[in-house]
Amino acid sequence: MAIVIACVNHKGGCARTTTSVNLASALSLGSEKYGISSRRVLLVDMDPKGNVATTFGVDKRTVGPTMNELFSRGVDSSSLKLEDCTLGPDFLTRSMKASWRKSNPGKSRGPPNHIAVRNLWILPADMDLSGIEVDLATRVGRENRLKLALSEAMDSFDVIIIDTPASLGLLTVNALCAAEWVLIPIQAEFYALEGMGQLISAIRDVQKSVNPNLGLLGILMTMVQTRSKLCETVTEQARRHFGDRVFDSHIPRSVSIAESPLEGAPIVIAQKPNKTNSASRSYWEFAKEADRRISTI
Amino acid sequence: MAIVIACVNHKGGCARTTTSVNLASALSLGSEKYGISSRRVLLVDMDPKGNVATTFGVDKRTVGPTMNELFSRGVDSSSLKLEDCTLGPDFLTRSMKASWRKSNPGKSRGPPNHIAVRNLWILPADMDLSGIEVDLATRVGRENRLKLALSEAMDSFDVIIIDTPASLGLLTVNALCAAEWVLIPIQAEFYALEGMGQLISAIRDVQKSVNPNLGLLGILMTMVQTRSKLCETVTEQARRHFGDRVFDSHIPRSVSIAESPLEGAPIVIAQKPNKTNSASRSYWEFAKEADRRISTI
Ligand SMILES: Nc1ncnc2c1ncn2[C@@H]1O[C@H](COP(=O)(O)OP(=O)(O)OP(=O)(O)O)[C@@H](O)[C@H]1O
Ligand SMILES: Nc1ncnc2c1ncn2[C@@H]1O[C@H](COP(=O)(O)OP(=O)(O)OP(=O)(O)O)[C@@H](O)[C@H]1O
Ligand SMILES: [Mg+2]
Ligand SMILES: [Mg+2]
Repeated sequence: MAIVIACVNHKGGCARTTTSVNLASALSLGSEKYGISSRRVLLVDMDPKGNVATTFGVDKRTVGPTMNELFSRGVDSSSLKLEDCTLGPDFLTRSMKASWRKSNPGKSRGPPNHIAVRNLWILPADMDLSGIEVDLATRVGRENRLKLALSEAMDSFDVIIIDTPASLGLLTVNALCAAEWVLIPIQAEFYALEGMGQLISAIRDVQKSVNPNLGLLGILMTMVQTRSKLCETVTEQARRHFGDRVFDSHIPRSVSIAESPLEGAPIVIAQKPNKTNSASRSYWEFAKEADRRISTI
Repeated sequence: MAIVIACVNHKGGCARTTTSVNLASALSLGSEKYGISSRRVLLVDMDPKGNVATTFGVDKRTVGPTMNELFSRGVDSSSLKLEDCTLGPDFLTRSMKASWRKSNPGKSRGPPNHIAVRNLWILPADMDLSGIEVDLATRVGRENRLKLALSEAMDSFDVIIIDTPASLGLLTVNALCAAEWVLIPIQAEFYALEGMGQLISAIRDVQKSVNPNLGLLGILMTMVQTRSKLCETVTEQARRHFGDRVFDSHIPRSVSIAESPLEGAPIVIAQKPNKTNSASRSYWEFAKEADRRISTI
């Protein structure tokens, strides 16, 4: 049975996508150095913007059916299977290398070997998903569409990670109903605190009404600027609110994280986690902590 | 007749709220230095997170009815009037000064005189707005609810600015239907380009179906880091796509912009736009350009 993690926070731009793609990549690759065993990972995009696929250089025009069809018509009445909508590691590796070539036109040597994935599958999204959200509003069982669509995947993957849009609407509620764990990235800035209260009460509503098994995997502080007083204040308040649910590791604000999709890959793949690459190290250290929390369950 | 501007971009965290509150504040205060005449401004929050009110130190628990009621029941069947849901300049100034005192507990002198607004009214939002979005999905005329709710305001304000959530759902579509101008803030980063294509086609849909008068006021590059190659590339592509619709002024990434809500005010109020305060200057220069574009219409 797959472990399902939804990456949720309705505050925009807090690094939900960056965190989802890096955690998925790290868990699928595994690492001797960080003691992470490689797992079969499915990364599901529930955000109509579809930024997950773009991170791996996928040109969405070249992609077949997305999960919209499964989600809107339901598994029973659709002829599509989950694997028809999934992009596998070979396709992803090809897109990454093509994206690397586009960003490095002058280089005679091809893309480095490490620009690749294995054990990672992606369910991409597209803008039609936001139309489906409106259609589903009046349907019976509207919160459980994603859970039903993913039931096939529960036996063929070890971990399923779901990226969500910046909202607490039906798409995010579907992710919370399909998941057993919630991962909350927080950008330590002024509006973050107001959002935390709203987010926690929305999660409580889902736990009470549709998914009593939903637990809090943890809170990850992202884009942290150590010398900023605002950042310090918000991080302190998060630790006061959530105690040890806040991950020890945090992610620093770093240009190389923002630029890594240009190389066709998330930072844990684009950069080796050695002494000089603190950005890659920070996401690997977070993946190690998350892996520990998942394994001890 | 008020000029109505919707601040829209479905990419999260691109500074829609920061831009809306600063433009509204600058146009309501006016400035001899920048040649901006003071106008009566209504700032409408269509984002359930309700960050507009928080920027001015408003504690949402102390606020009466929000516009949710007007929006969901419609102007005809609700006993509420628009002014019952509006927070005026005196209330806002009191909240700002209280917020300033909270951030500066040790200071014996009270909040400085400039921590205040005049000519600015706010229609706050709260989380119930996202429930209403789902309810409205099947109602007739669902796209024009906001336009109807604001009809009373068209004669009593000079400018109406609408902040929107990070989505192209019904709340944002309502803002696009009520507006005659769209202002698009763009954070010059990797995912911005994919979003631009999606945003333009959504605006085109609204122009074709429900609001043919909708025009593009302009594109504002936000959180610009001049030494970043990624930022340069995205800004160049925005100028190639949109030509002179991209404002000449841009907003630099600046800690003082992120921290100004702690002082209970947007940056154009918290900081004088003198030589050393480039952050405040950048939003005043943008307000001047926007004011020119509005006035020449
Ligand atoms: N640690 C970091 N340092 C610097 N930039 C970062 C970092 N993490 C993410 N970013 C950048 O910040 C922006 C927002 O991140 P991302 O898109 O992952 O957030 P999100 O929460 O998924 O946003 P949305 O609300 O649009 O879905 C992106 O341009 C990303 O490249
Ligand atoms: N020029 C800037 N420099 C530094 N930080 C900024 C700047 N503009 C905005 N910010 C900060 O970036 C974050 C995102 O800005 P803001 O909340 O205004 O964006 P938004 O598009 O309204 O986000 P959301 O998608 O959550 O509605 C906030 O913490 C804000 O304080
Ligand atoms: Mg995202
Ligand atoms: Mg906002």
